[in-house]
Amino acid sequence: MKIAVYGKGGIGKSTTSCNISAALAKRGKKVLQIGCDPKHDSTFTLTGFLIPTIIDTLKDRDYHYENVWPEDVIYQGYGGVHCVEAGGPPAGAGCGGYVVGETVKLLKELDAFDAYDVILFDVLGDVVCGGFAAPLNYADYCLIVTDNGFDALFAANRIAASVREKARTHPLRLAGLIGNRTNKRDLIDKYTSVVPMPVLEVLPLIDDIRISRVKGKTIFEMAEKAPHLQPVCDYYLNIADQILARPEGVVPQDAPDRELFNLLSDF
Amino acid sequence: MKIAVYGKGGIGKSTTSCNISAALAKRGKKVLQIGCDPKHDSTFTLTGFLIPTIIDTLKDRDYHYENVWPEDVIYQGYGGVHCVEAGGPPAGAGCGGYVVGETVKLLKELDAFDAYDVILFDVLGDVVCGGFAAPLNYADYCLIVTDNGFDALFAANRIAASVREKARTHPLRLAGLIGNRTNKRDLIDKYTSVVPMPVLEVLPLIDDIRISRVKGKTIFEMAEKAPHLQPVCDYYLNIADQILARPEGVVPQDAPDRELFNLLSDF
Ligand SMILES: Nc1ncnc2c1ncn2[C@@H]1O[C@H](COP(=O)(O)OP(=O)(O)O)[C@@H](O)[C@H]1O
Ligand SMILES: Nc1ncnc2c1ncn2[C@@H]1O[C@H](COP(=O)(O)OP(=O)(O)O)[C@@H](O)[C@H]1O
Ligand code: SF4
Ligand SMILES: [Mg+2]
Ligand SMILES: [Mg+2]
Repeated sequence: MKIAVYGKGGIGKSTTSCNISAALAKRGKKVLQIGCDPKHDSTFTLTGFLIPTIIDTLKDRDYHYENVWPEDVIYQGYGGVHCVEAGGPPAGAGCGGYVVGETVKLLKELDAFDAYDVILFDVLGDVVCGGFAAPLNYADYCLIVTDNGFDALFAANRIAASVREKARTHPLRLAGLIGNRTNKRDLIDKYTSVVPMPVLEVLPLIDDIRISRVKGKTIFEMAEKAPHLQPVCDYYLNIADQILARPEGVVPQDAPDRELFNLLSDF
Repeated sequence: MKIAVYGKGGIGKSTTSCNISAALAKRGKKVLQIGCDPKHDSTFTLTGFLIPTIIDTLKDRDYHYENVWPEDVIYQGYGGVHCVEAGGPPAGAGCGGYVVGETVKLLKELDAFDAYDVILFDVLGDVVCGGFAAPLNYADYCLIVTDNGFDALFAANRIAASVREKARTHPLRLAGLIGNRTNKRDLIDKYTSVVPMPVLEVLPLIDDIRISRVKGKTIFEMAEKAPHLQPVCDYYLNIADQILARPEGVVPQDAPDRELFNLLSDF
């Protein structure tokens, strides 16, 4: 099964992805997480450090795939989760789509692309152009991380539109929304009333989550020494369980931008 | 003179751009503002409503440029500032670069591209790939809007790297940083100690600015009935005056990502 986690930059995609990967590992699954954000810090809390990107490694070897071994690009993280960072297009040139394409190509060469129970793509969702939509070509499900604000929901709607576009030619479905860092959900509910989709979980702002990232650990690793954090782990286990149940998912309806501005913005 | 304003999504690029455009108009300049964000709400506080995008208009006319008139795509805003929204690539397909390219092509056909004292591009800066770097091909100066946080400064560094790349083949310079919605500037100063560049202004979070956007007005229009807002206008007049003085600008130095993580992140 392949999952693509999308959301606006800084919304908590990587924090959420690492904890979902750790939760899937707790459920006995062999997981590979692939970071697809130019910030290339997706897998930081799984490995505890910034791993080299695929693009950097390929450049070092003059793009000779035959000189790249799995251990050069795939790193072991917490709970046995394997980690890869695609990296971003060189600033001011190149294309996000090319980077994702090269990453998948290399993983296939290394016979790694189909060796996992779950592959999770962590993808920047500010600009869902042809390039950054590339991971959707490989995904069974898309998950969208959002808060309760206009900008993140506007980005969520563009991501949903990309899923609708790709679902015409791929077996892709939207598994739903994950609310993050918010106690309120009135705008999330307004949005899903216009574009129906499941809301898998809503996580409030939890300082322990922020601290776990500073320490370079998932919340699961933190909970080993601080059992009171188990309820925080449960948010992510709940998400993992819903995905492992292979939900129907949706092909999202179209909500034109103007409708979204009227519905959600304070203009 | 052509300026490109970049920054992470939601950082305040459009609010800052509209107020700079209004300030330039106060200095007697004929200004055109071009929004290059898929959110296409760049010029909202200048016009008071969401204007149709170039891409939507071209699509309506089957891409027959000869059937498009200036008044179909160029709208009058506050202070005589002219407004255009490029729009974004269709979700899940297309490219940001194509949209910017089509916009500039159409404005040239309409003899509009060189009819202004100042053209200001308001561009999303989360992913500065070849596509979203396209406005830099036309710009004399780039301005970067940031807050005092890691994510916005990481985006700022990629934007700076794009300026360095483009400055090799174009007469482009980085005019500097604009701090926004922040009372602190310790991380901004740390960043500029490693990558020297001018800091044109630092604006705190000012509730009147937030309100002006809700009302669909620039701070300049608000100040006509509420003179106590003049000090807020002065921030933008100060930025406009620095740009009109045709500063030297810089070709930013290279700061590798790892250095930025060590310097600015709490990892
Ligand atoms: N539920 C949460 N509660 C508190 N902090 C959070 C939560 N989720 C994410 N964060 C914090 O938000 C910041 C951005 O998260 P990150 O995962 O890097 O975002 P993204 O990958 O979308 O850019 C990090 O500092 C992280 O610790
Ligand atoms: N200095 C400021 N003080 C208070 N609010 C601000 C300030 N600058 C921008 N804002 C608010 O921040 C939000 C995002 O601004 P916007 O200009 O739309 O960002 P962007 O164009 O970068 O996506 C808006 O609600 C705006 O009113
Ligand atoms: S397709 Fe997207 S990532 Fe690729 S160059 Fe265009 S805007 Fe950039
Ligand atoms: Mg991330
Ligand atoms: Mg904007």
